[in-house]
Amino acid sequence: LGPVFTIANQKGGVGKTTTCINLAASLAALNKRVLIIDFDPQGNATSGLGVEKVKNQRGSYHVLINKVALADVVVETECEDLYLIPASMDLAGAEVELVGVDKREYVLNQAMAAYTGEPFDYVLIDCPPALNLLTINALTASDHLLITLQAEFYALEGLTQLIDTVRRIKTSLNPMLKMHGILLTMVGHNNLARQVEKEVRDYFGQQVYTNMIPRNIRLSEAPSFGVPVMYHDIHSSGAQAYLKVAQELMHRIDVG
Amino acid sequence: LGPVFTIANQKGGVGKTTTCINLAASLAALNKRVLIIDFDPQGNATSGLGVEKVKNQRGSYHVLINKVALADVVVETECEDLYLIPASMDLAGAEVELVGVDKREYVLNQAMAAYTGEPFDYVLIDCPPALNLLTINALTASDHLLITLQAEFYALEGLTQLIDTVRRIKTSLNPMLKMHGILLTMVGHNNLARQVEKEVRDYFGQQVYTNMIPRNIRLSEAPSFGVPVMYHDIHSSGAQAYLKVAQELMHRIDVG
Ligand SMILES: Nc1ncnc2c1ncn2[C@@H]1O[C@H](COP(=O)(O)OP(=O)(O)OP(=O)(O)O)[C@@H](O)[C@H]1O
Ligand SMILES: Nc1ncnc2c1ncn2[C@@H]1O[C@H](COP(=O)(O)OP(=O)(O)OP(=O)(O)O)[C@@H](O)[C@H]1O
Ligand SMILES: [Mg+2]
Ligand SMILES: [Mg+2]
Repeated sequence: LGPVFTIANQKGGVGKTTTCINLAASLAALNKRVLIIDFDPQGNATSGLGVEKVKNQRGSYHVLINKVALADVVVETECEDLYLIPASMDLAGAEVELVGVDKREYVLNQAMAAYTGEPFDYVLIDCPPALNLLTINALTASDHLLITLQAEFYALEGLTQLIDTVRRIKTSLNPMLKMHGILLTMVGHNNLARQVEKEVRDYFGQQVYTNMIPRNIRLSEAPSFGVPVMYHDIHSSGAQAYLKVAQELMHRIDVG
Repeated sequence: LGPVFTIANQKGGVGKTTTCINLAASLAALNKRVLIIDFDPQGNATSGLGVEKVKNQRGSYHVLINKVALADVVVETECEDLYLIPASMDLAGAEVELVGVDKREYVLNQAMAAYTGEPFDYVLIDCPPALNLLTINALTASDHLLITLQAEFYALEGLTQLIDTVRRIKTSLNPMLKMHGILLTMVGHNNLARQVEKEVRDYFGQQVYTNMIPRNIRLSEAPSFGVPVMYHDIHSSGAQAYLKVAQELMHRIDVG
């Protein structure tokens, strides 16, 4: 498995799923083999890729709770070179079901270490809007954290809590975890967005992606067709922005 | 305590906090005494009302875990007739800390039943983006559920899961709980929004509020000043919409 990215932020609705799907699709379009792991009980990454959530579909829940091998639950998507481990509703119960399990934070990490399937160039994990055991499992199994940040007041407020949690995970659970970067999403043309961007760039400097994702209706239309935005409207500002972000990610990984 | 409303939706970023603050402020402007209980560990309702989150501030966590009386943790806000029980970061740990507690779903319900302070005309509870023990405590202590629904594809997808959970809570934990209504939020002028509105009104009929909240930048600016939008820009479409929603809520309660 190539570099593993967790896309997390406990603030809700900040573009985690939209980034996961469209960044992965953009990397796949640049000839990389990409795997998305849907760790959100809402299963938005699963439905946003047009994968049916059927009753007995095995996915991320079964990897966590029934120790099913990752390779056995990978499914294809309509996009070439883009694969998915789907989420299901029973994932909502995983947190409580894992309470008594030994090394419960490492369950995904162990499943990744034991992976025997086809290699992937990148793995992206979509997380629920909480710093719960699902998100902690994702961070403990990852090399990089990508934070999606909506250019709004409440989103900025939650950032310090997120950074504190990541620091704790790095010291106690996963020393390999790097704070990869911050991607500004849903950036409108208004003073608030400019103010948030300035504050974030002043404080986090180079860690903030140069490319930002503009607010673009095509991004919220695409999931209703079950495809990434580039298959819905390749010329849209949203599709173009995610292609640029994919290139910037590859560049950041190369220079290390 | 007057009628208690839970504002919930496990989908993130759908306007729960924005609705809680601005609906409460609008009811207070219509001469009602209103209490907000912030049950979200992010504490956005607390900071959105300009209440400092100081280190040892007692609030909703202490009601749940230390059995502190509700009346002892009510604070004033800058708005007349609007009061708050603040959230704090330790609320994030409440879920795990309550696991061993007997009747853990009823802790808030019992605190409400024991309330001895000044009467309130309305109580609104802001919830985190999850159907976890905090949200379940809120629903078990409430008379009404108000669902805020962003006019987008993913938000619509999560609705059936939310309705199922509420039905289960009504049969097993709180038979008084009524599905009060659905409020459409961040409604833009585009086909997707019109399509979502049509689907929701076709399916839920009268339960959908006639008034909707438009997307309006003033609503996301107001929290950075620590005030409800009516104190930031009373003439904005956002402030006017929440005043209408407050009147519609009072009307719906009157006719029962
Ligand atoms: N740049 C954008 N422009 C317009 N709409 C967007 C953009 N990014 C995301 N959206 C829409 O905003 C909503 C929130 O985005 P999304 O669901 O990806 O956030 P999230 O962080 O994954 O939410 P959650 O916390 O519930 O998991 C969705 O309806 C999505 O379609
Ligand atoms: N009608 C609106 N127009 C424009 N912006 C809005 C509107 N309603 C809410 N917002 C902004 O959208 C973001 C999400 O809203 P809010 O935080 O109230 O949602 P939430 O459901 O409480 O989120 P969470 O799931 O994280 O608790 C906030 O930054 C808020 O300021
Ligand atoms: Mg998501
Ligand atoms: Mg909120």
